[in-house]
Amino acid sequence: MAFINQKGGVGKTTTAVNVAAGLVRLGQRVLLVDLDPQAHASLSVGVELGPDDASIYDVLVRGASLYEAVRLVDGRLAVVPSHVDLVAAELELAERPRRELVLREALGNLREHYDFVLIDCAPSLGLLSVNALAAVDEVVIPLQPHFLALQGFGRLMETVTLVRDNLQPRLRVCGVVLCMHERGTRLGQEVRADVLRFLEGADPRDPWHGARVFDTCIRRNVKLAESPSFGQTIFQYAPDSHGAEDYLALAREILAMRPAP
Amino acid sequence: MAFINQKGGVGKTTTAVNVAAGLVRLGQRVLLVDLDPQAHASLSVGVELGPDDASIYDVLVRGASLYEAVRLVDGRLAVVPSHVDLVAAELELAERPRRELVLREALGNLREHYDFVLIDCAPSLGLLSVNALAAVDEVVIPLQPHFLALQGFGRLMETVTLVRDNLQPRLRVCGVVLCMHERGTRLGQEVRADVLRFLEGADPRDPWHGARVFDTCIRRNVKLAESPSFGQTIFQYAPDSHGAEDYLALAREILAMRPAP
Ligand SMILES: Nc1ncnc2c1ncn2[C@@H]1O[C@H](COP(=O)(O)OP(=O)(O)OP(=O)(O)O)[C@@H](O)[C@H]1O
Ligand SMILES: Nc1ncnc2c1ncn2[C@@H]1O[C@H](COP(=O)(O)OP(=O)(O)OP(=O)(O)O)[C@@H](O)[C@H]1O
Ligand SMILES: [Mg+2]
Ligand SMILES: [Mg+2]
Repeated sequence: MAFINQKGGVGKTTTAVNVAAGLVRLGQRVLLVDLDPQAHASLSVGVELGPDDASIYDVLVRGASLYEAVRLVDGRLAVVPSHVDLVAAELELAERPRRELVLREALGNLREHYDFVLIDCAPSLGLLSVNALAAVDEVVIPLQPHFLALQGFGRLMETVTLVRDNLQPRLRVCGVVLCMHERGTRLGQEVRADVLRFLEGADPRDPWHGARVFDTCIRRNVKLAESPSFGQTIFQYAPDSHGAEDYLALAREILAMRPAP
Repeated sequence: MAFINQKGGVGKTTTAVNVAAGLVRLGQRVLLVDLDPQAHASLSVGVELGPDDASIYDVLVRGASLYEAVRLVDGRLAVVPSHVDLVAAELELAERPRRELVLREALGNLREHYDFVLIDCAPSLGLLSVNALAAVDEVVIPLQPHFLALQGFGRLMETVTLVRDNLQPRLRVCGVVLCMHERGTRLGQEVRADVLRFLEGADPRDPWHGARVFDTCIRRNVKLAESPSFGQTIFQYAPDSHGAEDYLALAREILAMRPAP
């Protein structure tokens, strides 16, 4: 499940981390992959790499096994951390055959050990993000309900369609989650309505056909901005906060979308 | 003056656009250059390019003159718009000699026609952002006072130092502006204190020596998020709002930093 949006600062990392932690609390086996050279997901769960520690960079570029990079945080959440070295990855992978499938192949059969594999993407639609899309079945789009955040939506859908058509036929957008949502504002309501209208207008062959706007909107809550500074998920840092409440509800909603095994 | 921060969604575009518009209202001649392929600054001032219109892409990659691309908005604000084609620019410029100076050379003597040239950067420290840093004398860093936003600060300072040492000896950080500032929160105060402490610890040879945290903090104001949807600056859209008040105060503060001619 890829958490992707090329617009910066819309809540991808906060959502990937706290949905992962929420799903763990709902009894799921979860792997969180940090695919951003800025490594904010890794920071947000308290992972800091030493010089000999393996990161997703070593896995993708140096051929390290994913098993070497995985670590456990917050009890039972498995994380593949990132590192600033990943900044060079797109250039280093550019010449490689099947360069869009490096992540999918690295994940390989590790996927069978987990109920959910969540990937936190950087604010870009470059080669790393394409790798994320090619490696998953489902896309979740965190969206700050602002005008500028909507602007890139079309281009994001084009990219998803390209990957679905050429690399990953099972890829579909499962939903959009409104983050940092200010319910009272007209802008929030207008953007939400625009997204609904767009999704409802989907052609059956579009990869966002059947995608929904999640009922759970994540309210603005300063606890969500504070918890990364303690290297903790919202459930560790402020379990009674609105942030924890909203992300647990979203995790439930995502879990409910899974067909029963 | 480059508005730069590799962290996404911290207020670079909102600040570049509304400081530009504020300076125009203070009688300054201002050129705003949109250097983001997502073209949000262009959108925010109501510029949409037709197939024959010149953008910053044509200037940097196709050798078009900057004069062909400039247009006036909001009365007297000159803008060089961006276009999604710019996404390819870093690759296309990579092999060119003096590839970090393409923007500086394109700006050439156009700079003499303006009191201020403001550049809105994408959330990245790649070749385009390096071009911005090599083309200006001053750097303004919009910062959302959150933990994750602080994390990239060190790397941003390294990049500024590299450009100052190798490409643009006059480059200096003139200040940090706190955007989307929630004054009452402890996180906001702590991050502000961290930034102040960092700046005060500057060595005389650091390019951020003498940089300040602007007294003006930009408060969260939904009008600032709404105005781009009308293609208007905050002064056109909601001149009596807190957003307009704060950005005019910031423009005044920036103007006051200029030595008298
Ligand atoms: N619901 C919320 N309430 C308050 N703060 C939030 C909320 N969601 C996210 N934040 C904060 O807003 C900032 C941006 O969020 P986040 O880093 O998750 O976005 P992102 O899309 O991953 O950004 P990037 O594009 O840089 O990867 C962070 O400082 C985060 O702590
Ligand atoms: N003070 C504010 N109050 C309310 N909304 C704001 C404020 N400043 C910016 N915004 C909104 O927050 C979002 C992010 O701001 P903006 O686009 O200016 O950041 P950015 O750093 O340029 O992002 P990017 O990294 O994607 O270029 C936008 O939707 C913008 O309209
Ligand atoms: Mg992120
Ligand atoms: Mg911007």
